[in-house]
Amino acid sequence: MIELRHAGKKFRQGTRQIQALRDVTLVIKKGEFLSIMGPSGSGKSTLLNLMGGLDQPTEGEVFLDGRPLHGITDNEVTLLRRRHIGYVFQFFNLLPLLTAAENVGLPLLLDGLPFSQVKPRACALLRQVGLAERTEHRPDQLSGGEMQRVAIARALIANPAVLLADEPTGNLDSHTSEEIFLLLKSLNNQGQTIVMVTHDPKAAAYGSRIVTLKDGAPAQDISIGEH
Amino acid sequence: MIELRHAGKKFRQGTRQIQALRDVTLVIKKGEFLSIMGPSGSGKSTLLNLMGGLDQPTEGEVFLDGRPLHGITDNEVTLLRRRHIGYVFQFFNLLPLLTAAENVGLPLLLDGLPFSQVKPRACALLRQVGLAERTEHRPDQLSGGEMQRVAIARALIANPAVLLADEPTGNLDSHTSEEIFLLLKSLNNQGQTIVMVTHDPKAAAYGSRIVTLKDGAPAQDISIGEH
Ligand SMILES: Nc1ncnc2c1ncn2[C@@H]1O[C@H](COP(=O)(O)OP(=O)(O)OP(=O)(O)O)[C@@H](O)[C@H]1O
Ligand SMILES: Nc1ncnc2c1ncn2[C@@H]1O[C@H](COP(=O)(O)OP(=O)(O)OP(=O)(O)O)[C@@H](O)[C@H]1O
Ligand SMILES: [Mg+2]
Ligand SMILES: [Mg+2]
Repeated sequence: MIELRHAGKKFRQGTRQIQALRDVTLVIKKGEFLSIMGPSGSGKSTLLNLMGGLDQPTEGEVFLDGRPLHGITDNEVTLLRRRHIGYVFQFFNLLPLLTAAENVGLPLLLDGLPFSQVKPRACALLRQVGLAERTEHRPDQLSGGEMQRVAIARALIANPAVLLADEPTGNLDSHTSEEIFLLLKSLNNQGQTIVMVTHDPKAAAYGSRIVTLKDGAPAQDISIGEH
Repeated sequence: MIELRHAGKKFRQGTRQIQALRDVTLVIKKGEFLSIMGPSGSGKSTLLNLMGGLDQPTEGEVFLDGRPLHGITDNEVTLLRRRHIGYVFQFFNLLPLLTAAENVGLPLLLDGLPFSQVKPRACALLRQVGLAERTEHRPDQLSGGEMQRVAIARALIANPAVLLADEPTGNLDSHTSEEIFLLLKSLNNQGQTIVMVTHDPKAAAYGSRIVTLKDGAPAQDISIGEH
């Protein structure tokens, strides 16, 4: 489903080079629920961005369903991404002038569906993440954890083949987090492939596998029982 | 030090009213280390904003060192705030065109000190939060947890009487979080008053008292041993 071969990412900073990711070789099978953990700055968001085609590797290769994500045009990446990937950004990236329902519905609106057809599905997803009462709020009228849940609902609305989630519960209390993990677990049971970056060991326990990064490279790769 | 008397906050949303905070009466003594916990949307950020004069109550009163924060002009609030309060926002609010060191030094620069005098102190604080190697990076060249730590350092640079921190470790792994809590604990031991919103029970254990909000009102107020 997603494959990286000796993928790396260098950033230039002034006169220095920062090797954010180094030599990552990783295969994520269809239906897997992978958690990526590791210290702050260890390369987790960078890795997720490469998987989602949001950034290009500076070394090595990245494939989505056998098709290369590296070295293709922006337009090609955008099309692949919209059809296949739901992305929850570490800082949500909601559009400030749209309501929660409009933000959630955006991927389908961009695909040409009318809002009258999209809104019921957007509201159903918002209900699933506990925000039935907040559908008409704009981002500046929402709490941090409410914005985060809007972003999660938005990532799910187009039934993407892969869900990539960067710290989806960083702003949520343990009770609300648990509701989100149960939702993700049930989606995974129905076949949804999920890659989740998290700092929360309890979160990682919901998945089937944990990869831990250290200084830009995988240091540990553990499969969790019960298959 | 900080006192709220029957303080409340209503938001208008379309035709509805949202009572984000209701009837909060609370005293925070000098030198206290208070944690505020509660579910997503329970009013924690709203409460912290009232304490820091970033928002005005719609009912009741808020005092900082005996002086009212409610019902005074914006200029008066800004002056009080700059002299007395260090604020870590839930979403950092760093200036994108400034480096980490410049962002940290900003409160002192705004007070008229030259950067040549400010920079050594800013870099020392960045070292304390583990970012000695990131002083010249701009926010878009930093990871989520690195941006969060820059915001923490910025809140501390002017030696404020009160530190108000909204989820200061939401984007940090447990090891880095622990380093931040030990830093806050040692500042508190030296007399720093701290009010911290957190979802992390381990975090709350570093303080001397935990107030838990539920639907906009304090539901529990527990003092933790060892004084
Ligand atoms: N400008 C606004 N207009 C309408 N409702 C608002 C506004 N700002 C906040 N709210 C609502 O007030 C409630 C409290 O918000 P607040 O940001 O204080 O919650 P919180 O406890 O910090 O949540 P979180 O843990 O998710 O950050 C939320 O339900 C939110 O939807
Ligand atoms: N554009 C950039 N220029 C220079 N360095 C960068 C850039 N973007 C990221 N970095 C650096 O690359 C490293 C990895 O960043 P990344 O965002 O992947 O970390 P992370 O594991 O997601 O951290 P966190 O848990 O704090 O979110 C960080 O040390 C960061 O400073
Ligand atoms: Mg990150
Ligand atoms: Mg909040």
